[in-house]
Amino acid sequence: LIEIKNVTKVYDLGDVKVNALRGINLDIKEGEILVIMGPSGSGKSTLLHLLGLLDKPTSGKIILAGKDVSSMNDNELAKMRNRFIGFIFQQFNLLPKMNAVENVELPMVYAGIPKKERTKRAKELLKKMGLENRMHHLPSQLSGGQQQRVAIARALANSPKLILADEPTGNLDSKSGDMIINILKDLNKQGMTIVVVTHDSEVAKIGDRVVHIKDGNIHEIEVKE
Amino acid sequence: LIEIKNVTKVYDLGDVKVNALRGINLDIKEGEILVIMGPSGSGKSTLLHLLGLLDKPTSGKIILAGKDVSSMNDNELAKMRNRFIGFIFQQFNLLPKMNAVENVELPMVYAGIPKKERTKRAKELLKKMGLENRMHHLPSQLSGGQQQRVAIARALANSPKLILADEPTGNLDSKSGDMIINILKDLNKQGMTIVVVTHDSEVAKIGDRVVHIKDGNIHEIEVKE
Ligand SMILES: Nc1ncnc2c1ncn2[C@@H]1O[C@H](COP(=O)(O)OP(=O)(O)OP(=O)(O)O)[C@@H](O)[C@H]1O
Ligand SMILES: Nc1ncnc2c1ncn2[C@@H]1O[C@H](COP(=O)(O)OP(=O)(O)OP(=O)(O)O)[C@@H](O)[C@H]1O
Ligand SMILES: [Mg+2]
Ligand SMILES: [Mg+2]
Repeated sequence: LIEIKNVTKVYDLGDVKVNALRGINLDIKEGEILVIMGPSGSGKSTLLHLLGLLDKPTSGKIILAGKDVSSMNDNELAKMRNRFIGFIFQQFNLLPKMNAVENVELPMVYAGIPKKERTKRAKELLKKMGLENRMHHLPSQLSGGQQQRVAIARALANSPKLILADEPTGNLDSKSGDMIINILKDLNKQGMTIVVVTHDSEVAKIGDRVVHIKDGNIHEIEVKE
Repeated sequence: LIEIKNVTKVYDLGDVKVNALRGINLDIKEGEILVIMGPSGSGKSTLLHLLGLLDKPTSGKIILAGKDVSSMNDNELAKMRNRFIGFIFQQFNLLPKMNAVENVELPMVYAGIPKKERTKRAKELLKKMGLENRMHHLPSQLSGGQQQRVAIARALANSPKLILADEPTGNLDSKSGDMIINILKDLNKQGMTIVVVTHDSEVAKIGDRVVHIKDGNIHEIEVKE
């Protein structure tokens, strides 16, 4: 589904350059669950942002469904992101002035889904996340773990082919975390490709492969028997 | 150190009221490590905010070092927070336009510490957190776990008597998480009282007592032998 060829990412801060990714080679297989682990600051979120077309590599190629991402214009990238990719951000990135339902509806607004249908779907997703009684709360009126669950619901809104989850259980107790793990496993059974960044060994267990990143490099890839 | 007597917290959203805390009775002993655990949305952050004088209970009393918190004016509360309490927020709450050093210096600015001394201390704390090479990065130029570590350093800036940590390892790999656990243990040995909200059983191990919260109530208190 995605080929990452010799990808580097350098953040240029003027007087200092940060080599966040130093030459990543990785193929993401359609229908797999790929887990990415590694120390804080090792480049996991950076890699996920490149996979999610939210940023461009400094050098190297990313080939998504056969197409070189660098050949796409901004419009095509935005469309690709909206229709095929669901991104769960490490810090949620919810819109503060919109409530839970409105935040989950947002990707569907861009996809041109009519109001009635997208409100129904948003409410179903929030209910699935255990947030039935928090639908009209603003992010500031939600607990950390509730905000995280709204972010997860929003990523699923357009039934994406690829889910990119950046530490989706970081703010959740083990019970809510297990619920999320099961939801991801179900979605995978339905054909979704899932890439999860996690520090949680419980989450890592669902991976078909576990990629260990260290200091911007792939250190090892574990394959499940 | 702190007595929480029959404390409730109700969030009034107009048409809906949320009973975030339903009658909490708890004494926090000076010099202890108290761990608070419970499901997402159960009231942990709300309780921590009350302990940190960032918010007021709807009913009930909070007595801090012998003084009823409701008898203090805003100035006294602000001074108490700045001098005695270090708060590590679940979502860090770093100032986006200040870099790591400046964010850590901020509590010292309010305490009237001279520039040279507070910059020195801020750098030492960041170094201790493994962030020596990220001192001049803005929060947006830091990874999630790095931002979390800046938030921890900032909470320690004025050598508080009480540290309130809201899920301080949620974005950290196990190695960085262990480092934070050890720092908290050391600070406790030096006399700091620590209240940690966590979902992480590794962090919970350092607790002298573990309070389990469920749906706004204390469900049980475990005491370590
Ligand atoms: N400003 C607010 N207005 C309305 N409801 C709120 C507000 N802040 C929190 N709540 C609600 O109060 C309850 C307790 O929230 P709190 O943040 O204390 O939970 P928590 O135990 O810290 O959860 P988590 O583990 O997910 O961080 C939640 O159900 C939340 O929706
Ligand atoms: N915009 C930026 N400018 C400069 N440096 C950056 C920027 N964003 C990230 N970095 C740096 O790049 C490195 C990789 O960051 P990244 O967010 O990918 O780490 P991570 O593996 O997700 O860490 P964590 O587990 O803490 O979330 C970090 O050392 C970070 O300081
Ligand atoms: Mg990250
Ligand atoms: Mg919380």
